[in-house]
Amino acid sequence: MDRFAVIGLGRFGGRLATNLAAAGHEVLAIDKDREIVEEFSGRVTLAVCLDSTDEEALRSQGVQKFNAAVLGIGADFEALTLSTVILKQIGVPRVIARAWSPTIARILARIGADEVVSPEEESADRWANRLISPRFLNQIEFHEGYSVVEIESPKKWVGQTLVELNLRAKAGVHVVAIRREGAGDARAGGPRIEMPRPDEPLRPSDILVLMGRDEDLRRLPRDD
Amino acid sequence: MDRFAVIGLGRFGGRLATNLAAAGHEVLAIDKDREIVEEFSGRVTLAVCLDSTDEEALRSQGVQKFNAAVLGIGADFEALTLSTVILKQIGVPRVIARAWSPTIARILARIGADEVVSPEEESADRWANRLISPRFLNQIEFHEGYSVVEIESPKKWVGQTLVELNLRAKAGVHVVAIRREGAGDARAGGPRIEMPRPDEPLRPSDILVLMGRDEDLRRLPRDD
Ligand SMILES: Nc1ncnc2c1ncn2[C@@H]1O[C@H](COP(=O)(O)OP(=O)(O)OP(=O)(O)O)[C@@H](O)[C@H]1O
Ligand SMILES: Nc1ncnc2c1ncn2[C@@H]1O[C@H](COP(=O)(O)OP(=O)(O)OP(=O)(O)O)[C@@H](O)[C@H]1O
Repeated sequence: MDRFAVIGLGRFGGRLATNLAAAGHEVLAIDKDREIVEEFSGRVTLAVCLDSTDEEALRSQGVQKFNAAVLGIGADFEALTLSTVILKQIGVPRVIARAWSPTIARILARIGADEVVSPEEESADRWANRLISPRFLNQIEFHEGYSVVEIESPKKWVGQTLVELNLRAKAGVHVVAIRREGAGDARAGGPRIEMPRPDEPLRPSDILVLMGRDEDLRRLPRDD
Repeated sequence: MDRFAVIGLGRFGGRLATNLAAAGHEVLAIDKDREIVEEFSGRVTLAVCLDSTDEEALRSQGVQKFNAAVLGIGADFEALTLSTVILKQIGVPRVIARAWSPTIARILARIGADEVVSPEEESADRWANRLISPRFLNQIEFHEGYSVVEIESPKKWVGQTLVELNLRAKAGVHVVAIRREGAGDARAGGPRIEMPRPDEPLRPSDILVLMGRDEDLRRLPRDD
């Protein structure tokens, strides 16, 4: 179980603190606004009202023994930069700071932030991918131009077996798994993941998990 | 090639417009601020200065024939909601609107936005996952508790073959692929993705792409 400090409980910091606590980790949630701190007191290990530019106050909370500290302070550039420097000087091994402009992102990196979060840019990147490849229900990209994607079974593949389709030779993609409707196990609520059997015909509701080069994945047949 | 309208070229909209255009799609970038429009005129198909609450102006740009319109307007709630309604009434099939509060997100959905983007929350969800599972270099989650992840080859697996490791039986995970340093092909700059050969020993620098249930993936051996 890891220990995290989240400073600044706006939409980014607040949600992060909540998610980490829900996953069972120890979370110290910090904000200078008392009302906000009170909202979090049920949901995290400890919610504390303090100003993160107060080095003594941070030390007294023991943040130097935490795995990581995340700064979700918005608007107050001086508080954000000073808090970043203080946390590194106290000895927090990993300090992640949320930036609200590219210039601020560069400054944070230079003054010691281990990682910088840029929610608008990160979100734009993902939504661009969703718009560019709408037929991929899900996609994980690897750096060298390979991805794992999920697609609905194209109509012209339904009824054929994987041996007949021979996707590796013909389409350059590898079938990792199939999500199939059916007598799922009790703990999974819906379709179950199966390792593909080469001689079983594909069904219309099958969702295929494929991996291959991005350019080969983009060439897969479309029904739309 | 798809056609997109992006209205509001702040950090979110601006980056989205740039990404879509870089991917080869037709992008109409719109902002009411003339200086901002000029910054984009080299990078997108067409950059136009107009106010998105002006229905006539939008119609004259032909947005009704676009695949999707994305609203990246910040701060001006009335402009955002009115623009959303106008775009749907004009007949744009897919309108994606960026919200800056949970309440605004709910309003947008109710007045017709097909999708709502919440960058801070989306970013917090991903960073929580990165903090919770740091050893996964990459992760794609499926709904029923399965994921595909990348991990560095654990020390105790190095030198063993996949047949010897028998991960499916012993660890409940399926090896999808291996990223291996080596004589990569010319177009990939770095490690290449290979389909695993059952009788080849794992090397220390191998990165394994695995799939399985989340609880099995979490139990994989750790070197730290
Ligand atoms: N020095 C500080 N110490 C502790 N908390 C701080 C400090 N400065 C700001 N905060 C808190 O950080 C939180 C987030 O800041 P703010 O609301 O300005 O940012 P935001 O950009 O709107 O955040 P988000 O986009 O994540 O909603 C606020 O609750 C604020 O009280
Ligand atoms: N009615 C409108 N029509 C066209 N553009 C608009 C309209 N209202 C606002 N914009 C533009 O939307 C852009 C983004 O708005 P703003 O900068 O207020 O949001 P933001 O929340 O800071 O955006 P981001 O977080 O994406 O940087 C601005 O460039 C602004 O000129």
